[in-house]
Amino acid sequence: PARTIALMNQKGGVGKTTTAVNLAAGLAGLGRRVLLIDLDPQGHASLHLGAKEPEGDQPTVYDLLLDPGVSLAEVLVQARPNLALAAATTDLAGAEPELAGAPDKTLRLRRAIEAYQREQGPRAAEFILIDCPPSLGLLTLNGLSAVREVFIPMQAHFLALQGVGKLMQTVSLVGRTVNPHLHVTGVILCNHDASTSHSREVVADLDAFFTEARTQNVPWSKARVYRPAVRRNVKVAEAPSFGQTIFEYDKWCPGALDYRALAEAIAKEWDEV
Amino acid sequence: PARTIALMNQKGGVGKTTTAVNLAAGLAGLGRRVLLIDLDPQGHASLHLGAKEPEGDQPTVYDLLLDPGVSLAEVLVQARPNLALAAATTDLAGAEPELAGAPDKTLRLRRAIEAYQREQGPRAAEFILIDCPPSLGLLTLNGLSAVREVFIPMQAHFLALQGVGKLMQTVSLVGRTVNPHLHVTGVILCNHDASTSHSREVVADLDAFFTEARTQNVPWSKARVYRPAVRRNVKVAEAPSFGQTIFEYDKWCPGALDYRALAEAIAKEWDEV
Ligand SMILES: Nc1ncnc2c1ncn2[C@@H]1O[C@H](COP(=O)(O)OP(=O)(O)OP(=O)(O)O)[C@@H](O)[C@H]1O
Ligand SMILES: Nc1ncnc2c1ncn2[C@@H]1O[C@H](COP(=O)(O)OP(=O)(O)OP(=O)(O)O)[C@@H](O)[C@H]1O
Ligand SMILES: [Mg+2]
Ligand SMILES: [Mg+2]
Repeated sequence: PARTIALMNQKGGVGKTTTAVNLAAGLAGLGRRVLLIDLDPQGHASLHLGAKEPEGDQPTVYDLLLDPGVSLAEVLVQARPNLALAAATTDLAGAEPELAGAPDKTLRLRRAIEAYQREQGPRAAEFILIDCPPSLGLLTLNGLSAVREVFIPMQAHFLALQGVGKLMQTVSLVGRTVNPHLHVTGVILCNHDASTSHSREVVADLDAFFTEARTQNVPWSKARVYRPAVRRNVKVAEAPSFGQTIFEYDKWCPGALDYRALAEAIAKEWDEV
Repeated sequence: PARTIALMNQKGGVGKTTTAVNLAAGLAGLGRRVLLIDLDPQGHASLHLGAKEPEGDQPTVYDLLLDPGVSLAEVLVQARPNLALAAATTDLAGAEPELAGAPDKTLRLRRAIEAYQREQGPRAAEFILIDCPPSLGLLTLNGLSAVREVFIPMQAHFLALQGVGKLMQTVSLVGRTVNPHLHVTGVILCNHDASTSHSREVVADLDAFFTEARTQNVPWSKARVYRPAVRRNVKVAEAPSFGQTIFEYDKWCPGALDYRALAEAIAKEWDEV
């Protein structure tokens, strides 16, 4: 089976897309088969990879969610070796209102992924990463209903901690209703400046929060803050302007070292399961 | 009349709240009367100022928008000398669905501010700053319909430029429909790292964009990138965890110098009008 992961945080600009793209690329670089699904109408994951605007009648994630006749295989484009991308365009913004009345409105993506994995058989993707938009709406709910694991990209700032409670509530809700497998596996620290006592304090708060959760019956009881934190590194912000992953842009810069280390840790965990 | 400014950017985590709070505090510190209106259900502006949770039946921005019997005067609390705050709480998240059917749904805040300024007469606020949520929904539309000027806090990153087009479209739409006075006055660069060629390129792109707009009939034809950019400075991120403005937290740090310089520029522009 595949390791299925939603990169989720309703707070904006915290590193979801940067992490989704660079972890997907890191895993692909280790020779693993990876699917990256862009669930954000901003389409930044697609932009980050330099994916061309879908032409003419190329279906996108919008079509996948709204049209039961469209399969995930038709939506996927080969973005890199080992890395297939389901691209998002601005029409995806129409999905939430249009799906609002449907009884299976949060399950569209899950059904599409399950059908795809069945038809792929042994050639199926090993890792499926979903880049969520900065909201707790229907698109994010489709992402959460389709995966087993949530990774929370965030920055070690005081105001960033404020949103985590609400995020956890949403994960609980989806877990209790449509997806009993769903759990939070960890936090990925993005744009991290380890030199300040402020960020060290925020990280310590997060570590303590997860330690205390170990004895509770909650979907984050086995969660932790992943190491390494991804250091703040302007190369990471520059790469998307060239349509490149951090590894293509500057393979040995701190951001690339950190994302590669995280990809290795994520692959290793899965191998040992 | 007052200088009325919405800090707006649908992209999350770009510095809207940090800028709203620290500009408001900077102006108050210059002896000007300032109102700060928190339009974000996250309530971060209120949190940043260390405002207590509103007690019992203290009305908040939610009540102001939904209940015509509630006036802005009843909602305001004196957060600092010269600085009155209209606080937001999570119930404000209910405002968008609840207002959806009302014919004047984008004008609620404007009406409340106009009534307040009329009843205050000569004691009225000189500067009204509105902290918008990271979206282009009904709350932001209330903010845009209530002011003359939009300031766009943003970071000098490639992905940040992608959202500006959509933001400008929304300003145009509000300008053509309910608020012909509305215009974009400027961009405030937040969390700025001037040492990288990437950020210099993004700033150059923005400067060029505004220069070209000068001859166009658009709501940003007199807009510019404000200087100074607010430098990345961990003190700026630490201050809210103590419920303090940057001036209270560390009056001479780079973040405080930059926000004070901006506040002085904003006050001076207004005096010279
Ligand atoms: N390690 C890093 N070093 C420098 N810049 C970074 C780093 N990580 C992310 N950034 C920059 O921070 C900004 C926000 O990142 P990103 O777009 O990945 O966040 P997001 O959570 O996906 O945002 P949204 O909520 O809009 O989807 C981008 O400009 C990105 O390039
Ligand atoms: N100059 C700066 N130096 C360091 N950190 C900063 C600076 N400006 C803002 N930050 C930090 O960046 C984060 C995002 O800022 P802020 O909350 O003001 O953004 P926002 O646009 O209001 O976010 P939202 O979209 O969630 O309302 C906060 O943790 C803040 O403390
Ligand atoms: Mg994103
Ligand atoms: Mg804010």
